[in-house]
Amino acid sequence: IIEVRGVTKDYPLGQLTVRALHGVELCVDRGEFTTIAGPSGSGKTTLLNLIGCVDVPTGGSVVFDGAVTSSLSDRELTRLRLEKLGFIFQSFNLVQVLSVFQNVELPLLLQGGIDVAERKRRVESILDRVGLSRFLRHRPNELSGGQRQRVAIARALVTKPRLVLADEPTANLDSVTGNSILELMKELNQQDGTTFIFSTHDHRVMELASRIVRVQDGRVVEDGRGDKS
Amino acid sequence: IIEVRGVTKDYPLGQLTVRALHGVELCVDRGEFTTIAGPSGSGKTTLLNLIGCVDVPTGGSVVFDGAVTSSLSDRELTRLRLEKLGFIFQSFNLVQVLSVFQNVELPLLLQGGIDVAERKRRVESILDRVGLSRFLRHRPNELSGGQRQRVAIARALVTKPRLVLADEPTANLDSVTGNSILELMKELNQQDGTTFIFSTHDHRVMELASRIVRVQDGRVVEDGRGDKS
Ligand SMILES: Nc1ncnc2c1ncn2[C@@H]1O[C@H](COP(=O)(O)OP(=O)(O)OP(=O)(O)O)[C@@H](O)[C@H]1O
Ligand SMILES: Nc1ncnc2c1ncn2[C@@H]1O[C@H](COP(=O)(O)OP(=O)(O)OP(=O)(O)O)[C@@H](O)[C@H]1O
Ligand SMILES: [Mg+2]
Ligand SMILES: [Mg+2]
Repeated sequence: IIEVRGVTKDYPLGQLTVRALHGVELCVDRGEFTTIAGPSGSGKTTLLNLIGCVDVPTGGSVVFDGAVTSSLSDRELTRLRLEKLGFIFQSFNLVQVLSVFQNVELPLLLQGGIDVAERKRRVESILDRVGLSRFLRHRPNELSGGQRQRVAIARALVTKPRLVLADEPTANLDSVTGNSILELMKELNQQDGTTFIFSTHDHRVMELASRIVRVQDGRVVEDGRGDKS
Repeated sequence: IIEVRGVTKDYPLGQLTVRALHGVELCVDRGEFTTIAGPSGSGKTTLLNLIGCVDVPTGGSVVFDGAVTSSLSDRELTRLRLEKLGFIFQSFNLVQVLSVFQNVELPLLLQGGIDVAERKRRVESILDRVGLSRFLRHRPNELSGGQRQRVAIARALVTKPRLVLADEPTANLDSVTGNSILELMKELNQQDGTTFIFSTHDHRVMELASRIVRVQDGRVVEDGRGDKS
């Protein structure tokens, strides 16, 4: 489903350039449950942002279902993100003026073609799964850190995407809440064949993964495929 | 150093009220290394915000070094926060238009009475300790999640406060980086007598603590003092 071919990513910094990724090669097949592990500053978010078409590589290419993402039009990229992809951002990126319900409903509205009753059913169902049924009307600034994280998770999963990119999705969650979220994700992986790529420092997430890709200083230093399903 | 006396905290939510804390009683002595543990949404951030004078209780009182904080003037509160207290916020609260160096220098500037050479020495020293010597000129949006967290940590510690409140300070840090930060904090606790109160889900932090206070649904449900130093 994803091929990352010789990708580099440079950020301008005043008169310097910071190279966050150095010639990264990575293939992720449909149905995988892969984690990207590495120290702070090693390039995990940068890599996920490129796979998720939130940013473009400086060099190399990202291929999603056979299409080179940098050659897609804005319209095609938008459709790809809406229909095939769910993204749980490290800083959540919730819309502050919308309620919890409205944040999670938004991708369904943008997709179009789903009536209000079905939208309501799906939004309430996914929010119940992440333990936020009592918070539908809260705005993001009326929630705890872990509650905001779970809204971000619900929003990424409500469209039932083929690929979910999750940037440290359990960082702000206690053990019980985190395990509950991981169960939900493992269920989507096993029953619906949803592909998951996580960035994480959380050993619970690593233990569930069928594969751990280790990055260090912008390079893949280890790519272990093991059978843990 | 801190007494929390029968504190309640209510948040208005439309026509309802959310009670985040119910009659919390807690004393923290000088030099303690205490963690507040609890599930997502249990009231940890709310409690730290009250202790740190970032918010006011609905009922009850917080006493800092013998002074009831809600009876202090704004000027006295500001001095207390600048001179005695360091706060590592869950969402970091960095100033986006300032560089890493400037973010960490800011509390020293606000204190006054420290010359530019001494400020430079102290800022560079603490940033070296948190592994960010090469990022002095970066702005917060040019950093990874864990790098931003470490800037928040450095900013809280640069004034050598008597009390440090840390709201999940290792959530975005990998093991090696997280352990390095915890070592720094333990050192300040043992050598300078700095009091630490952490909110956390991280077992590494809990293991280092001399005391774990468990909260659940806005109540202290367990307050264990053990000798782990
Ligand atoms: N916009 C930017 N401008 C300049 N440098 C950047 C920018 N974004 C990231 N970087 C740098 O690129 C490197 C990789 O960042 P990235 O966010 O991918 O790390 P990460 O592995 O996700 O770290 P963390 O675990 O702390 O979230 C870091 O050294 C960071 O400082
Ligand atoms: N501004 C607010 N308005 C309304 N409710 C709020 C507000 N801030 C917090 N709450 C609610 O108060 C409760 C406690 O929130 P708090 O942020 O203290 O939890 P926490 O223990 O820090 O959780 P986490 O581990 O997820 O960060 C939560 O149920 C939250 O939804
Ligand atoms: Mg990151
Ligand atoms: Mg919190």
